[in-house]
Amino acid sequence: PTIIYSIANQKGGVGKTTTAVNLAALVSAQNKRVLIIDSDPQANATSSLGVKLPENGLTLYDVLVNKHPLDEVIQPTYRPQLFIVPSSPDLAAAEVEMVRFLARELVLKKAIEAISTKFDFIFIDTPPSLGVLTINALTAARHGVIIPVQSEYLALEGLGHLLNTIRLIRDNLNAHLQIAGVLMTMFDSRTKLATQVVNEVRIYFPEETFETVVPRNIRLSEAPSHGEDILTYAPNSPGSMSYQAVTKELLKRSEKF
Amino acid sequence: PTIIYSIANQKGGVGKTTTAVNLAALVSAQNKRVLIIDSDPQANATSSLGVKLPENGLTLYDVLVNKHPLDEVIQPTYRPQLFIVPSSPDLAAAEVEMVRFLARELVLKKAIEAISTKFDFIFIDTPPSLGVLTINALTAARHGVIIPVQSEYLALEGLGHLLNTIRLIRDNLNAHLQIAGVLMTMFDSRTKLATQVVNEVRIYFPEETFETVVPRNIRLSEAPSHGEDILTYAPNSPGSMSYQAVTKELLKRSEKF
Ligand SMILES: Nc1ncnc2c1ncn2[C@@H]1O[C@H](COP(=O)(O)OP(=O)(O)OP(=O)(O)O)[C@@H](O)[C@H]1O
Ligand SMILES: Nc1ncnc2c1ncn2[C@@H]1O[C@H](COP(=O)(O)OP(=O)(O)OP(=O)(O)O)[C@@H](O)[C@H]1O
Ligand SMILES: [Mg+2]
Ligand SMILES: [Mg+2]
Repeated sequence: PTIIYSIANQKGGVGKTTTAVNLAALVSAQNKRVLIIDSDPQANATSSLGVKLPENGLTLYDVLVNKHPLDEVIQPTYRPQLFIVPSSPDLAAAEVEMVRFLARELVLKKAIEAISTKFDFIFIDTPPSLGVLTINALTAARHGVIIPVQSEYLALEGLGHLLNTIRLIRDNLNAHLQIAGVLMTMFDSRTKLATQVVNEVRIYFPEETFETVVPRNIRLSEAPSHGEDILTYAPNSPGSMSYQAVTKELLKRSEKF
Repeated sequence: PTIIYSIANQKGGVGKTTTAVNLAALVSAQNKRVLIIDSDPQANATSSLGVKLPENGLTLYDVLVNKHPLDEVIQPTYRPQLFIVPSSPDLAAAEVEMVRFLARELVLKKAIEAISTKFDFIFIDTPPSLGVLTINALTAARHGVIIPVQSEYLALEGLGHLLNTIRLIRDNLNAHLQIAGVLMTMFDSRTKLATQVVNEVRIYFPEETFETVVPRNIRLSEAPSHGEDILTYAPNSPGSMSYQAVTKELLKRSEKF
């Protein structure tokens, strides 16, 4: 079956896009056929992979609002086994336009079910909010949600609210929605607070938290400006090593499906 | 007159709350009477100032959706001249509930006009999106918007979209909406990219970009866990020094009003 993960956390700037892009790229490097869906109007996943939209380019907006088949919107990337459904700022309008749709939370899930091209994995990047776009991604995430948590104090604040939203969606829209993993990101060993935050998250999510902690690493923030994933841009960097380790852990957890 | 600034950028984690909280605190330390309005459902500005909501506590939600007078929702902080309109996760529901309101973009502006307590400055923190809550804050910002920009590549991507939104609001809702300032944040001198981003932003916004660049400084990420602003938590830190310099620049720019 196609394994589908969403990457979500309404806190801004915690590494959702960085995680979605690098997991998708690294899993595709293991000779798996991977699709990344960019459901954020900022379209950071799209630009991080160097994907330029042609003038009349179709994006996820066309799928959600104009019911275009997903097959027609899928684009290749520089990695042979990695494909993308790109986003654009127009997608911000989808939040309002979809308010009156019947079963508006299920639109993305149904669009994914209809694609004819077979993928081994699908990763869905989400915006920093819990609106219609993120709810669609959580409803479509048949195998669960990966939650990046920045190793900083403010990142802990919003976790309770995210868990409530996940529970609501599990009860009403997607019975399979588990927490597939909690990934500590931007860990800075120079501050005690980072270690305290990591320890606290491990207590709350003992099973779900990945062993691997992603350190703060400049190469990860530089890679998007080259339109490359970290394995392509700086394969031996601490950022690359840690995302390779996370990918191993995730593939191991995925074996049960 | 009361000088009203909103702090906005739909990119997540760029330092909006850190800027709103520390500017508000530092301006209040200059013996000005300051109100900070937290319009983000994450309520990070509320917790960064150590403000705990009483069980039946009134928040901005009650003002926007239940038309409570703002006067009744204002709370004190540990700083004698700094007051806050707190937020809570319920505010996320306001985005949907306000869709059918007449003139939904003007609700916050009208609520601020009705407050009897006089303030010298009002700072409005916003969520990482361009939805109804941020539009309300931009419409209420009589003296302009302060845009924090993280000194990283992905931060540049969304600026065009933010400028379009500002232009739309200026044309339709708030003729005074200027860019009061562009603040470069989380500057990391170890990477060339940061300097490139700062230079590029200065080219785009030669007048608006503050001279001061806020460096990445661990004390700024630790202060919220103590419920304190940076001047209280680590007065001599690089983070505190830079926000003091920004405050001086902002007060100078405010003299023209
Ligand atoms: N481990 C890391 N070390 C250093 N920089 C990082 C790391 N992870 C992400 N970054 C950088 O931090 C910024 C925020 O990361 P990213 O954009 O992935 O977060 P996000 O959660 O997707 O943000 P948004 O909420 O806006 O969607 C980006 O500039 C990114 O390049
Ligand atoms: N100059 C800085 N140096 C180091 N850490 C910083 C700096 N500015 C902000 N931070 C930390 O970075 C994280 C993101 O900052 P902040 O929460 O202020 O951003 P934001 O734009 O308000 O995020 P959101 O989009 O979620 O509202 C926080 O943990 C904060 O403490
Ligand atoms: Mg992102
Ligand atoms: Mg914030």
